Amino acid sequence: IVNVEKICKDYQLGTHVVHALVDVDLRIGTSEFLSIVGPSGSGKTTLLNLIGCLDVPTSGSVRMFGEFETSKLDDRATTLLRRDRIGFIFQTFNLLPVLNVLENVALPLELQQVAKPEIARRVSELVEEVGLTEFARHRPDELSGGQRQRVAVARALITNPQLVLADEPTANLDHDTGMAVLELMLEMNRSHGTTFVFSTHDPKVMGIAKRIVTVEDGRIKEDRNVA
Amino acid sequence: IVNVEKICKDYQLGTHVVHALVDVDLRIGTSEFLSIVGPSGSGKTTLLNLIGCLDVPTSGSVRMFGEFETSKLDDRATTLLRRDRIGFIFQTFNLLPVLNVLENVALPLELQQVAKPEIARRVSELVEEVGLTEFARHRPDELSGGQRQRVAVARALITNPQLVLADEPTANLDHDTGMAVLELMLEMNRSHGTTFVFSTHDPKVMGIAKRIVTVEDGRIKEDRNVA
Ligand SMILES: Nc1ncnc2c1ncn2[C@@H]1O[C@H](COP(=O)(O)OP(=O)(O)OP(=O)(O)O)[C@@H](O)[C@H]1O
Ligand SMILES: Nc1ncnc2c1ncn2[C@@H]1O[C@H](COP(=O)(O)OP(=O)(O)OP(=O)(O)O)[C@@H](O)[C@H]1O
Ligand SMILES: [Mg+2]
Ligand SMILES: [Mg+2]
Repeated sequence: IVNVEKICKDYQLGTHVVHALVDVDLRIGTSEFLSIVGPSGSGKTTLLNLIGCLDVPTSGSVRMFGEFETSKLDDRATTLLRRDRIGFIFQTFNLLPVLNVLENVALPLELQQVAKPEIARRVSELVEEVGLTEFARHRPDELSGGQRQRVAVARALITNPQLVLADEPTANLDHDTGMAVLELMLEMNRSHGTTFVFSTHDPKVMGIAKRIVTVEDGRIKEDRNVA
Repeated sequence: IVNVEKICKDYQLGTHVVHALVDVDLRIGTSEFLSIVGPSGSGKTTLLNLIGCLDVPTSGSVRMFGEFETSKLDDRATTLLRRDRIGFIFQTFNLLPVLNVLENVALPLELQQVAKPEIARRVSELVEEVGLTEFARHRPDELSGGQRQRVAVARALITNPQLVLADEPTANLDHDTGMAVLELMLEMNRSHGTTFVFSTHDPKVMGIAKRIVTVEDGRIKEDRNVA
């Protein structure tokens, strides 16, 4: 469902160019559970942004779901593709500050125009699964760092997307809470065939991944199956 | 240098009250290297904010450096206390988006009106120590998550404060980069007697801490010396 071929991503800063990704090839299928690992600044978030159609490569192609080449899509097509098929957990959460937990998690379903009773049912169930029922009416600034992170997780999963891109989903979570979140994702992978692509430094995530892709200085250094 | 007595912190949300901290006593001296640990939502960030004079308790007292009781200080006194004696690494970084790395790190010294040549020398040295010399002129949105975190670390340490409060300082860092940051802090603790108080889930930090304070549901569950 993800076919990345020979992509390069450069950032121009004045006269100086940062080669964030260099010649990256990657193919990801359905039901995968893979972890992208590598040092700080090695290109993990950049790669996730390209796969998630939040950005386009400087050269090379990103082909999604067998049919969409991201650099050829217009804004409307990209928005629909992301809304309906991809769930994204950002490294910096990006919750809407004026909405509470329930409203932030409901938003993707509102955008898909799902019926209100179904939204209410699905949202309260997922908020329960990430342990935030007690805080359902808090807004992001009334939550701890780890609580905000869990809202971001719930929001990414609520639409039951085919592909979930999770950038450091456990960075602010204690061991037990992190494991609970990973169990939830593993269960969606088993029962729905959802593909999960993590960018992480957390050994717990690396421990349950079925495939590990190592990035260093913008290049893929290693790509191995572990289970 | 930190004397916390019987503090409670309540957050009022409409009719419902969150008891974020309940009856917390804590004494911290010079040259300490301690880690506050506990589940997500247990009160760690709230405790750091009270120690760092970013907030005042609902009841009880926080006495800093043997002389300042935080709930009795006016804004000006609190600002000076924080500026000159405390360094703070926030869980969400809080860098200034319009300033680059060098400017963000220099800011606390500018506020102390240190001479420009000395600022330049100290800033470039510390930026080197956190491995960001190559990215010195990038702004926060032109940096990776872990790079931004390292800028926040450098900014907290640049004034050589007596007390550093570090909220999840390694959450977005790979193992090696995280260890390098911890080594830097351990060295400041040994050579300057700087007290470090961490809030963390990272086993690496817990591994080098000399004292571990465990928080659960707003209460101190355990407080033990390990080295
Ligand atoms: N402004 C606020 N209004 C209401 N409740 C709040 C507010 N800030 C924090 N809380 C609540 O206080 C409790 C403690 O929050 P705190 O941020 O101290 O937790 P933490 O231990 O740092 O968690 P984490 O490990 O997830 O960062 C949480 O249950 C949180 O929801
Ligand atoms: N908008 C930008 N302009 C310039 N350079 C950028 C920009 N965004 C990222 N970079 C650079 O591209 C490189 C890769 O960044 P990326 O965010 O992908 O790293 P990462 O592997 O996610 O790191 P971390 O583990 O610290 O989150 C970094 O060196 C970063 O400084
Ligand atoms: Mg990143
Ligand atoms: Mg916190």
